Order: sequence, then structure tokens, then C-alpha cells
Amino acid sequence: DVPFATVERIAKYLRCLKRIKNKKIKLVSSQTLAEHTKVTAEQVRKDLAYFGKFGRTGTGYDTEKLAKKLEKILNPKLNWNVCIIGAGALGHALTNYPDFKKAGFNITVLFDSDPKKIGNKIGTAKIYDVKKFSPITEKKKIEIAIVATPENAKEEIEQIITKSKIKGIINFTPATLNIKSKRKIPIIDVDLSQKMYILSFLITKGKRR
Amino acid sequence: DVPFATVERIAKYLRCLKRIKNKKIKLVSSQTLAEHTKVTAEQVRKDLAYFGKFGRTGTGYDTEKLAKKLEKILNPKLNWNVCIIGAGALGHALTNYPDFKKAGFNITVLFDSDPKKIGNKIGTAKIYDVKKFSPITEKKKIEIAIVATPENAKEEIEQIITKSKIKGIINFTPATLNIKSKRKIPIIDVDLSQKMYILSFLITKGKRR
Ligand SMILES: NC(=O)c1ccc[n+]([C@@H]2O[C@H](COP(=O)([O-])OP(=O)(O)OC[C@H]3O[C@@H](n4cnc5c(N)ncnc54)[C@H](O)[C@@H]3O)[C@@H](O)[C@H]2O)c1
Ligand SMILES: NC(=O)c1ccc[n+]([C@@H]2O[C@H](COP(=O)([O-])OP(=O)(O)OC[C@H]3O[C@@H](n4cnc5c(N)ncnc54)[C@H](O)[C@@H]3O)[C@@H](O)[C@H]2O)c1
Repeated sequence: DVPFATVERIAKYLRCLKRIKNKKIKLVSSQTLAEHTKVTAEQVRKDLAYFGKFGRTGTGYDTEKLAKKLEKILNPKLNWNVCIIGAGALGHALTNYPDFKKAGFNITVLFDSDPKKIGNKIGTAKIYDVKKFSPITEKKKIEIAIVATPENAKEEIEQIITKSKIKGIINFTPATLNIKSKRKIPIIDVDLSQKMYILSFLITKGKRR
Repeated sequence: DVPFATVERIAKYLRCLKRIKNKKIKLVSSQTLAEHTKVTAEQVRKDLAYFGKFGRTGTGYDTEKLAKKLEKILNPKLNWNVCIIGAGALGHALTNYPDFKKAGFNITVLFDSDPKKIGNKIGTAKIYDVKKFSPITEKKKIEIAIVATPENAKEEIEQIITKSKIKGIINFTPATLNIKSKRKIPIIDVDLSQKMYILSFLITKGKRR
């Protein structure tokens, strides 16, 4: 069993490797990965060891090969259909974000309860009535839902997801979502205020470990 | 020197404590904090130990007291003036997010280069011309800048921040920002695709450690 914290760090190593790859740097050491992700080189080696041997020579890892391997570990399926519930400001910003599609997460559909929004499009993604959540997500083989609705929509969102075949959730709302279904659906809560707190700590303590 | 990873976890413990506080739960154990943040109870105790004694009785920590202490550690200043560069979809969503203000991060001003947006307001926050970045941020005592511009604005953003007195940056753009100033300014890169990768791993491996 791989600890959750290791999975979080593998995602950070992958982002770092993609940036290094863009700069055409062929080899990377665990020390470099450690500096970019603010952990120790030992932690990098320990995390990678969960997933087998990565054939390090004395000079480091092959950037391209390691990036491909980590991508395969995190996203073996390579392509997911994703929907967003809530076609507001956040829903728009996430639909337009090019890095999601590059990583294999295709936002193909949005859902909303506002009749003025239903039927419109954001780029190529169409906005459907949230009452049609189950039939539309099944027809379009959507497995991941991003929740970007106001906090007061919590109950309704819990109900529509519970009745659906959705496999995973990214929750941006301040509420904790409880999905009572036999299948245990992973839910990732995102709270950007955490980033603000960390920045505040770094500015006031002057530490940039 | 507190490791960066510890600061990240302290921010997660604080979010968890706030949720527990809302449910009127008076005492919380390191085990409960560990379960909510997907680390070990030992890690929780180790992290807290960096910041002194927290007076645990055998039954756990006082939820309210611990939350206040962690808030003070992360954000001793309690109130920051924050601006957003880029008044697009993401800029709108971040300006409207109530949890920033609750945590003491007040988004008072936005900057943009689009003449159609300059002079408008999002709620009470006004959109200024990005060419006036330094004078406006100094006049309004703005210390934190959130960057929500397209990737191609990288050079211009680096220049305006370098010339300013900004103390910290949250960067949402896919570019790495290089600020060449004598003061070392902490920069936090946010990439929401990392959350998608983690979710993909949890769904495919079926692990919810
Ligand atoms: N976690 C974070 O860091 C973060 C950052 C920004 C915003 N947010 C949160 O994201 C959410 C969306 O923010 P926003 O600025 O886009 O708000 P918004 O008001 O612009 O958009 C919300 C959308 O949800 C729709 N909606 C309301 N009830 C619905 C329902 N029952 N079913 C389907 N759609 C429904 C509305 O019609 C609207 O289009 C809010 O909860 C906000 O607090 C979180
Ligand atoms: N990191 C993440 O997880 C994440 C998620 C969503 C979006 N994004 C990124 O956030 C950025 C903004 O996304 P969006 O959907 O809001 O885009 P958008 O096009 O809606 O908004 C961008 C705004 O920036 C303004 N702008 C352009 N050049 C500027 C300059 N030189 N100075 C000041 N303002 C300038 C534009 O006029 C526009 O208002 C993009 O880089 C996008 O890739 C990141």
C-alpha cells in the first residue's frame, strides 16, 4: 500500500520533470528533484522505491524516461472524460485550463441549474441541466466530476453523484461532501486558502526551506 | 528551521480543525487529525512539536485552542492586502471566494492590460491598469500578488513584480516566474492538474490510504 503523501509527492516530481524536460535537460538527480519539491533527496529515493527500480546510474535519472514512468504510475488510463458541476467563474477557468487536457483530463461537459446557462458552450464543452446528470455522464462515459457550485448546493450535489456511476470527485466547495454509495468514491478537497497560509508563513518567517 | 512539508501539513491540520470546530467537537486526538489529513498520528505529533508544547491531556487537544495556535503560527499578521494580476475567469473566481477573506487574505484590487476591463469592479475590488502596478500596490499596502494571466505574459509580469515592493507570489500560470530582486520573494506555484493525477491514482489503484 502506497501512502497518500507519497502519491502527492510523485505528482510534484512529475511536474518538476516536465519543466526540466522543456529545458532539454537529459539527466536529473534525486538532489535536483528534492530541491524543486522542497523535500530531501532521501525522501525522493524512498518514494520512487515504492514503484520498482528506476535504473539510476551514478549521474542521475533519465529525465524523459522517469517522467513517462511516473505518468504511467499516476495515470495508467491516460485519458479521462471529466465534467464540471457549476458553470460559474471557477467552472469557466477550469474548462479553459490547457494543462488539464495535456495531462489527459478532458473536460467535455458542464452541468448547471441556471436556465440562462443551460444549452450554452464554453469552448467545445456544452452546459447541460444538472437534472440530467446520470444519463449524460453515462452516455458520455464521464468518470470524474469537479464540483464548483456554491456551498448551499451540497445536498443536491451529494444526491446526484450518489445516484450516478461517477468514480472520483474533486471538490472545490467549502462543504464536506458525503457520498453514501456502496462503492467507496475517492474525493479530493481543494482549498486554495492553504496556499495563502503557506505563503504567509514563508514571508513572515523568512524561511524558504 | 521548519521543513516546508511540515508547513504544508500544518495548513491541512488547520483546515481539518476548522471543520471539526464547526461540528462543535470540543476535543480532537492526533489520530483523528491524522485520518483526515492522510498521515500518521506520529507525524502529527512530530509536526506540532516544532512549535512548542500543545498541552495534550490523555484525551486529546482542545479543538478551538489548537486551531487558534496554528492560525497564529501560519498567519501571525492576521490581515493581508492581496491583489490579483489578470481579471479573467480565474481572477473572478478567486476574488469571489469567501474563504480567503475569512482566513485574513483580502483581495482588494485586480490588475489587467485589457482596456475593456480596466475601471470595472468585481464586487468591491477595482480593476486597475497593470502599468500602474507599483504605485497602486504601494499606496494600498498590497504585499501578496496572485498571478492569473496567460503564460505568454510571463516576461511582463516578472518585470512589474521585480520593480515593486511585493513580498510574496501565488503563481497559477504554467510558466516558472523568475523574479531577479535582491529580496528573496517566496513564490508558490499552483497546478491543479496534480490533484487530477492523485485522483486518477486513487481510482485506478483503488487505494484510499
Ligand atoms: N477551493 C477553492 O480554493 C476555491 C476557489 C474559488 C472558488 N471556490 C468555490 O467554488 C465554488 C464556485 O465558485 P464560483 O466563483 O465559480 O461561483 P459562481 O457563483 O460564479 O458559480 C457557481 C455556479 O454554480 C451553479 N449552481 C448553483 N447551484 C447549483 C446546483 N444545485 N447544481 C448545479 N449548478 C449549480 C450556479 O448557477 C453558477 O453557475 C464556490 O463554492 C466557491 O466557494 C473554491
Ligand atoms: N494552475 C492551475 O491549476 C490553473 C487553473 C486554471 C487556470 N490557470 C491559468 O490561469 C491563467 C488565467 O486563466 P483564465 O482562464 O482566467 O484566463 P483568461 O484569459 O480568462 O484571463 C486572463 C486575463 O489576463 C489578462 N492579461 C493578459 N495579459 C496580461 C498582462 N500582461 N498583464 C495583466 N493582465 C493580462 C487578460 O486581459 C485576461 O483578463 C492562465 O495562465 C491559465 O493557464 C491555472
